[in-house]
Amino acid sequence: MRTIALINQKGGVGKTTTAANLGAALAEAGRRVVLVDLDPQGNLTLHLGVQLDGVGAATSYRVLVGEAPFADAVYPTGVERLSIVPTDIDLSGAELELASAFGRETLLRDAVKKWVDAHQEAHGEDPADYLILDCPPSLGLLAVNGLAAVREVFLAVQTEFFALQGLTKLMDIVELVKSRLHPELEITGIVPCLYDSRLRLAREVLAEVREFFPGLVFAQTIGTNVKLAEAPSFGKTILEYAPSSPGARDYRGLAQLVIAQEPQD
Amino acid sequence: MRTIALINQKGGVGKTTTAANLGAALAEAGRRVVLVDLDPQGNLTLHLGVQLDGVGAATSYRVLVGEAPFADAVYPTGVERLSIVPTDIDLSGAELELASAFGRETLLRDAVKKWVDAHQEAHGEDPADYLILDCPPSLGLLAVNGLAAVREVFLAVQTEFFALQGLTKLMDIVELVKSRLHPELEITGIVPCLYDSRLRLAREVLAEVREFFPGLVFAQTIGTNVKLAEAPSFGKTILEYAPSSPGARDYRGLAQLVIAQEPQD
Ligand SMILES: Nc1ncnc2c1ncn2[C@@H]1O[C@H](COP(=O)(O)OP(=O)(O)OP(=O)(O)O)[C@@H](O)[C@H]1O
Ligand SMILES: Nc1ncnc2c1ncn2[C@@H]1O[C@H](COP(=O)(O)OP(=O)(O)OP(=O)(O)O)[C@@H](O)[C@H]1O
Ligand SMILES: [Mg+2]
Ligand SMILES: [Mg+2]
Repeated sequence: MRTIALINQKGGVGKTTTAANLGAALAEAGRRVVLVDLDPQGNLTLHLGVQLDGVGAATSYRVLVGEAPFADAVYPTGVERLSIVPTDIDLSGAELELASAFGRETLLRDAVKKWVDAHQEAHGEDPADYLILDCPPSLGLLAVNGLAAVREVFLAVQTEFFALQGLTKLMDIVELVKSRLHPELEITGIVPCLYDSRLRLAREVLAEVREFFPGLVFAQTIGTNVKLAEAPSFGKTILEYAPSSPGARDYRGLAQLVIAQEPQD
Repeated sequence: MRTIALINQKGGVGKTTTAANLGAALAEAGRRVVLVDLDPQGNLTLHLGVQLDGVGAATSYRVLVGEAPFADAVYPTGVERLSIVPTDIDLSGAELELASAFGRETLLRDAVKKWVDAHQEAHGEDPADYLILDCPPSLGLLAVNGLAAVREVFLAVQTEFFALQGLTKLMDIVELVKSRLHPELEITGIVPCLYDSRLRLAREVLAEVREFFPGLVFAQTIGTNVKLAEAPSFGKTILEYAPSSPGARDYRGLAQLVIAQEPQD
């Protein structure tokens, strides 16, 4: 099972949109995908139209505080082979609540490991092919939990000026998690989001990002396309809402490049 | 002195762009403006091209941890009547570092009060006409410090679907700060940012925001305009970089509406 955190502390760069639509495109291509909403805003949960069945439902918050096993928090979406661990409003208190918990940085990793081990035990295979985490726009305890729980990091990067400033800080945090919690952690992909090739600024920033991360920036850019911004209001992925739009094409293209990275057994 | 926090936990909605350019437009109109960068990303500091003079410089972080008085952290920008309290990388550790500090929610308020009182004492007037805080895209301790230190809240809202989801949570936090820390706190303005009137989605979301906050949404929308995204890469406000662009016009228009809210003595 590939485990990937979609992260960038810069806000509004396309993390959630990429989690939902890359997840859907990988599922369409036959992969079993579990998405995890680690952002207290709950945008991913809303994007996929997941309604939680009342108080006490298993969510990413309950998994973190140890009140629910990971397996109980995996819900189906309307898309075949695509499921989600949703979040609710309680997650916004988690950072302060867990600040003094024992093993606070690896709560999610431990919960995921139990889920995978139990599934391996019962079925002789991993519970999914991809585990993709949607992180909040900050580098606090939730983001650290996300990084400690995965082996791969994808940065969603908007091709605008502020994008470059935050990248060194992000790499510092990834290095910190790698050296202290998780030696196998690697940045394995940079997704250029909200890209408008007509803008000189966008082309310049993309060129700088490619220089900064040689060989890691996916050739497939995700163009700015209003259908991608409309789809969440219908609780749908772009593949359901506008399957022949440029946004759907871009995310299918990205999924192919992600699949091409898979280790050939 | 009017004190205003620009906040929204949704990322990338135009908080920093509004802090820099509304600040500049108010300064151009003759107001004395102090901006405070409360976001560990430091985008506002970068936007205004402020270079900190080496280790130990007074920053918003040092003010929060009590190592520097507020007055020492107010730096000039290239714009007349516009100054800034910058931030540096240390601020990203502040949330966890201050989690158990005594009076952790009102550190900024107390520092600002000392600055205002001392200035009143020495000069018989407030040190500025406007204090505007740029908040990070989260609702943790930094945002709470911001809310506790001001009497007014402006929400920067991108006219896209996710914008609506976070607003109720934001209002909950404002109410919480109002009831527990600061009874005079009020939401006094909603700034529609990154608005493209050609998009049906944008028009629909704007209409919903106007319904949600009757009478609070500024008539002046801030249109999407690439010059606004380019200006920060030159360390300039839109008024310096492209003074006759639609972006400059929009922020001047907003400043007039903000000035029109001033209490008539
Ligand atoms: N390629 C695109 N074309 C058009 N709109 C997009 C695109 N990608 C994202 N958006 C829109 O831009 C906004 C920001 O995207 P999104 O919410 O995915 O970013 P994020 O990084 O997850 O934000 P946050 O930091 O708040 O979690 C949303 O309103 C989304 O619908
Ligand atoms: N009206 C506009 N037209 C064009 N680009 C804009 C406009 N307003 C903001 N931008 C750009 O959009 C991006 C997001 O804006 P900004 O950084 O101000 O948002 P923010 O809410 O402060 O983000 P964060 O949540 O990360 O602090 C930036 O790259 C900025 O340059
Ligand atoms: Mg998101
Ligand atoms: Mg900002």
